[in-house]
Amino acid sequence: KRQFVVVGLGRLGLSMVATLDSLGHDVLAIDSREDVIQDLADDLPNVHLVAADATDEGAMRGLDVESFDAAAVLIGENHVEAGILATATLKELGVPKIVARATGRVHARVLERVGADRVIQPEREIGEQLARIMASPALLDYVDLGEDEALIEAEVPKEWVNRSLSELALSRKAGLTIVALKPKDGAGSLPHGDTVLREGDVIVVGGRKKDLDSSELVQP
Amino acid sequence: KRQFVVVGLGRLGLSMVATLDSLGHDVLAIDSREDVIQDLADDLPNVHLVAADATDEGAMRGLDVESFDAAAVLIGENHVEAGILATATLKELGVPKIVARATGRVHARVLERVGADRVIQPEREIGEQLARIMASPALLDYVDLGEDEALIEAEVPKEWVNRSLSELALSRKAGLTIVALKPKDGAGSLPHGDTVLREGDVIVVGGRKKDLDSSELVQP
Ligand SMILES: Nc1ncnc2c1ncn2[C@@H]1O[C@H](COP(=O)(O)OP(=O)(O)OP(=O)(O)O)[C@@H](O)[C@H]1O
Ligand SMILES: Nc1ncnc2c1ncn2[C@@H]1O[C@H](COP(=O)(O)OP(=O)(O)OP(=O)(O)O)[C@@H](O)[C@H]1O
Repeated sequence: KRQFVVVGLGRLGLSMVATLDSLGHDVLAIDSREDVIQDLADDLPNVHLVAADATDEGAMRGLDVESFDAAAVLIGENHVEAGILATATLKELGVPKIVARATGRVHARVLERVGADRVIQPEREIGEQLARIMASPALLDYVDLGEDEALIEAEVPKEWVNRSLSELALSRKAGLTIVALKPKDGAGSLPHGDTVLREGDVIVVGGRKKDLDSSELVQP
Repeated sequence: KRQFVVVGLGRLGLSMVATLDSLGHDVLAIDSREDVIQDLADDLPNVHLVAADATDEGAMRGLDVESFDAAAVLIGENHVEAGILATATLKELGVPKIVARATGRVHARVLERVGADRVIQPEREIGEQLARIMASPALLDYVDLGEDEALIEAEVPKEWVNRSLSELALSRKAGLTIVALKPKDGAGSLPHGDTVLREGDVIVVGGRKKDLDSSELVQP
């Protein structure tokens, strides 16, 4: 069980507070608006909700912020200056690890300079993730393993349906390794020679990028 | 190679366009502001950038939107009404799959009613991901795969050190799939049953969110 400070209870901050709370951690949730704090009290009985100005060093010291494991300053684009000053304040007070939210690259650099250990740009990150999910509905994920290998998660291509792995002989014939199987109707499993692939099963396949790219997985 | 329409080129839209483009897909990127379109032209030479009003059915029909694989309406909170009308317009024109961005639950429900197949709430999703990354220092990255699955990149938890994958039987026992291994001393590799996890290795693990959350990866 760990202890976190979350400053700024907009949608991002509130979601983080609720998730940390549901994972069983202690949360000190701070927002300068009294009405925001009041509204949340009933929904988050285990969270320590405080109406305070995070740029007020005395107020933050009074809350013992330096004794927490980490803090997240999630003040958004409506109060950029407050977000920068709050980050600097928590850094001054010795909070060991600070994550801060930025609206763009210049803002991110400023936050790092005043003490953020990590900066997030939520819109940019979701844009990247959404692109990958949209781009491959059958290709569920693509993980770059570095060097020239990669891993693909995909639905079984129709050419491989109802065939066993030893019959397909993918590693011998195509340089591919089926690393895991997620059958349509059941828990994931490790593949064996006598495993038969069924329509709708999901397979995790690894290999060299050019071998993956030229296989039935990517060129259906 | 697939073809996508992205409406609304704020930070989220732009990030999605750039990622889709880098993955080699065709992108039609639409924004009603001429200056936004002009500014992007040099950076995204392969993207079809068009200044147009996405609520204008005639303009959208003229761009053949229904011939694309999917569309994302990423207009933000400054133009909620336009986002709803653009979603409805693209649905009317027969775009097969539409993802739209919402500011909250009521907005999300409206978007679904007017034709969005999937609705994203970026701030809320990043808040959940960031909570998990903050809560487990060994958890290096958390990627939402959509539906209720996710992918985690984490250091090998101490309970799994020096054990082989077949011995751990994670997919059978915990519904988790070790998708890739990035050993502390070497290039990434594909996991096999006889792979032994070492302290300091990084593993990429996939599974349902609730299974990941209750595993040793997130609850050390
Ligand atoms: N100095 C401060 N100390 C504490 N909280 C602050 C301070 N300044 C602003 N806040 C709070 O930060 C919260 C989020 O900031 P802001 O309104 O800029 O973001 P938002 O864009 O609404 O957030 P989101 O996109 O996450 O919904 C607000 O509730 C605001 O009251
Ligand atoms: N009817 C419309 N047709 C096309 N584009 C539109 C329309 N209405 C608004 N847009 C564009 O959508 C874009 C994003 O909308 P908005 O300004 O609400 O979001 P944002 O909060 O700035 O986005 P982000 O958070 O992703 O940076 C703007 O560039 C705007 O010009």
